[in-house]
Amino acid sequence: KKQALVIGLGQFGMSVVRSLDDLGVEVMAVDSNAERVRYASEFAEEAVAFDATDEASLGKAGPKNRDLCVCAIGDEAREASILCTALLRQMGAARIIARAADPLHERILRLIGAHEVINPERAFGEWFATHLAFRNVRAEYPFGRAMTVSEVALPAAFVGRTLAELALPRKHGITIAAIQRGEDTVVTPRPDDPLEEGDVLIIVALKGRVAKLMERYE
Amino acid sequence: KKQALVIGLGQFGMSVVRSLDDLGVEVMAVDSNAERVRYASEFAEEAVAFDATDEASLGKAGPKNRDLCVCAIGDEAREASILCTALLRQMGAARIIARAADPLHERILRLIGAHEVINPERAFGEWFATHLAFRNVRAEYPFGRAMTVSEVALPAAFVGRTLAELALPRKHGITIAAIQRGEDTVVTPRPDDPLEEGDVLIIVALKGRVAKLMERYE
Ligand SMILES: Nc1ncnc2c1ncn2[C@@H]1O[C@H](COP(=O)(O)OP(=O)(O)OP(=O)(O)O)[C@@H](O)[C@H]1O
Ligand SMILES: Nc1ncnc2c1ncn2[C@@H]1O[C@H](COP(=O)(O)OP(=O)(O)OP(=O)(O)O)[C@@H](O)[C@H]1O
Repeated sequence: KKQALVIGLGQFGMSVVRSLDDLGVEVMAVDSNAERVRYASEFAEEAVAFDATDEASLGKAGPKNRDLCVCAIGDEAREASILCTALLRQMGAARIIARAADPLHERILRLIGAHEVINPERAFGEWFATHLAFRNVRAEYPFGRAMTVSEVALPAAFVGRTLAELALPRKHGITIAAIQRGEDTVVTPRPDDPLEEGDVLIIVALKGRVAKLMERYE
Repeated sequence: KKQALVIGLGQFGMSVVRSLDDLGVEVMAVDSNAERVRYASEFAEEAVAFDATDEASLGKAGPKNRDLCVCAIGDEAREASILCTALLRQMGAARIIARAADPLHERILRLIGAHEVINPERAFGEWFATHLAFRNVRAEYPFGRAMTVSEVALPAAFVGRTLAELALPRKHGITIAAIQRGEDTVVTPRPDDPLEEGDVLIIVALKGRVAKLMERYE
């Protein structure tokens, strides 16, 4: 069973604890705030309140023996996040994921040894924007080098048309990976099936192609 | 051209401003912090510093004429976020997206009229967890009702095998939407093509299926 150490139980850290627990990972949840630790104890194998910049206490949590250490301390305690990350590296943690509050903080975290650095607010804002710009785009996320996968409500102009007629890959550079129709998910849509009102398309495409499509057909 | 009003230029709000600008949306960026407003002026059509709970100033920004209003004020000013959202609703904004700092804040924002409420940190933590639990899962995001789309490095056991042999839909309940091979993205993988080391699979599946697959083949 995998073991994770998660430090910092704000919205991001707590959500990581809960989700890792759901995935069968054994989690030790840490925060200097005892109330947040108490809340986490429902989902974490162990939940302990201590200052994660205190070397003795952090050492007892055995970072070296964890498959994964997450420093989820946020923008209200940047020095703590930097010091905690540095200590985890010093203690031989094999995989340290650190949260950055901005690009400068990110540079520092990488320099002092975080293996992965993330900025949840910034990433979410980028992904969320296509949905904001085009209401029919329910969600869009980045994949691979320059791809996106999008969930798109069928444009009115496509109702009753077939995939063969629409020639989406050739004409628009997009591929339909799946169609959600009512309760069902059709994972290999047939070329001669007419698309139906209410269909939701799961589209794989190069970055920006779906936005272009929506500009034309929204 | 679509018009957006974005209030609150922290990491999330600023990222929304930049991304909307990239998508060709006209943005007015607002923050009480003049320095953040100055930074946003590079990406926003208009960038103005004022207190978004001041009814007169907010009224001048014309929420009613915007396709979209985003209240991106964070957890450090919850009352401001609530008041600003309420004012936008009162002024007839057609589509208000409000950011919540926790579930209680979310309930309040919905009650006072936000059309959509989001919690970026919490959502990111949920999505990020599968990547944390299984290193071969580079990314996984939710789609539709209970689907996920995942980016997965090919498990060693599948190298040299063909999709026909592996019978992934039948045996594991997953569908390969695309394969990234080197620089290329193969969007309709052929059933008799052997999979190659280094391949990255884009997988469509019901929630939890990819995690099950990784438990078996990681
Ligand atoms: N030295 C420390 N040791 C342990 N926990 C800490 C330390 N410093 C801060 N924390 C905890 O990290 C958590 C998250 O940090 P912070 O409050 O900066 O971000 P947040 O904005 O509340 O988080 P989120 O955006 O995820 O909701 C808090 O619960 C805080 O108590
Ligand atoms: N009344 C207000 N009017 C306008 N802007 C405001 C008001 N109150 C707060 N803000 C701005 O909202 C922005 C984001 O809010 P806050 O500082 O609470 O969150 P944050 O944690 O910095 O944001 P993020 O997590 O997105 O980085 C800040 O730039 C702040 O100046």
